[in-house]
Amino acid sequence: SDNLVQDVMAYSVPSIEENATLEEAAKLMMDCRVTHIPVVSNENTLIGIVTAWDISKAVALKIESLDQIMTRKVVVSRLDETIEQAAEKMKKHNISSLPVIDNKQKIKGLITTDHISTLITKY
Amino acid sequence: SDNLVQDVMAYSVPSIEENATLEEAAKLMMDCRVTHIPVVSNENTLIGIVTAWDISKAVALKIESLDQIMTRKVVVSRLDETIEQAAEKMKKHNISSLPVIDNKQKIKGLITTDHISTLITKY
Ligand SMILES: C[S@@+](CC[C@H](N)C(=O)[O-])C[C@H]1O[C@@H](n2cnc3c(N)ncnc32)[C@H](O)[C@@H]1O
Ligand SMILES: C[S@@+](CC[C@H](N)C(=O)[O-])C[C@H]1O[C@@H](n2cnc3c(N)ncnc32)[C@H](O)[C@@H]1O
Repeated sequence: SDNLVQDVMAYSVPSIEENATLEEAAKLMMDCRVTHIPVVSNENTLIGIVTAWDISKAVALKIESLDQIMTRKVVVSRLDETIEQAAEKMKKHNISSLPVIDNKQKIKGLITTDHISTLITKY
Repeated sequence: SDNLVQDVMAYSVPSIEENATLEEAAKLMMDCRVTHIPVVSNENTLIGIVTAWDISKAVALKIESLDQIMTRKVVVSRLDETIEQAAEKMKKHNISSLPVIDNKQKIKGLITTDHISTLITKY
């Protein structure tokens, strides 16, 4: 079937480590044309998320460190969740993407409302 | 039916004028919890759009004025377009929202991939 998260998510996911700067996070978003970047440990396990909205908030509040704006309590999805379950989580928390992790907290992918919206197009 | 843009879009749309600062745009995004803000003339007609991704790009490139990062060639939708047409436009241009305008370029609403993704949830 093609209604599982693993069928729709992005497999290649730019990420950064906790000690990165706000500017490095912003550069990565610009270069990869994404708006959501998981923050990972040096063993590639998920420890947080930073989004373009967070960077915008940092500009508004004159915050200068990634540590102060990243979100640490991440809402995640799994490879075998359904698209509907992923969409429900994003609606409930008013977020636009979910990192997809395995049992060892390793990043397998990222699913966004852009991916889900694309499902209703013909091509 | 409930598959037209007007059935799904947000009717209340925060917007800013062209002479606003980057910081004012960022503050509005934070306060209204949005990521896309139409830029309007003093007669409320659409002249551009600025997003959290643009603000992030401004941080990456050390750009300081709204004028330099806003997008002026805006991809728009209409009240009577179908959701599928809106989703196709967003997919084609890799964008996450479309201002909805009338024949006089006035903003009627904003439709996003978050709204469309919500359509597949049960509630
Ligand atoms: C409430 S949302 C509103 C804007 C937009 N929908 C978005 O997702 O960025 C913005 C906040 O949600 C957080 N966020 C985004 N995705 C998340 C996720 N999967 N888990 C937890 N927080 C998340 C961001 O770090 C940011 O602080
Ligand atoms: C290519 S998208 C990638 C990130 C994300 N999908 C988004 O929409 O922000 C980012 C760029 O698209 C532009 N953009 C967003 N919505 C637009 C729209 N309706 N029409 C034209 N440009 C738009 C923004 O100004 C920004 O420069």
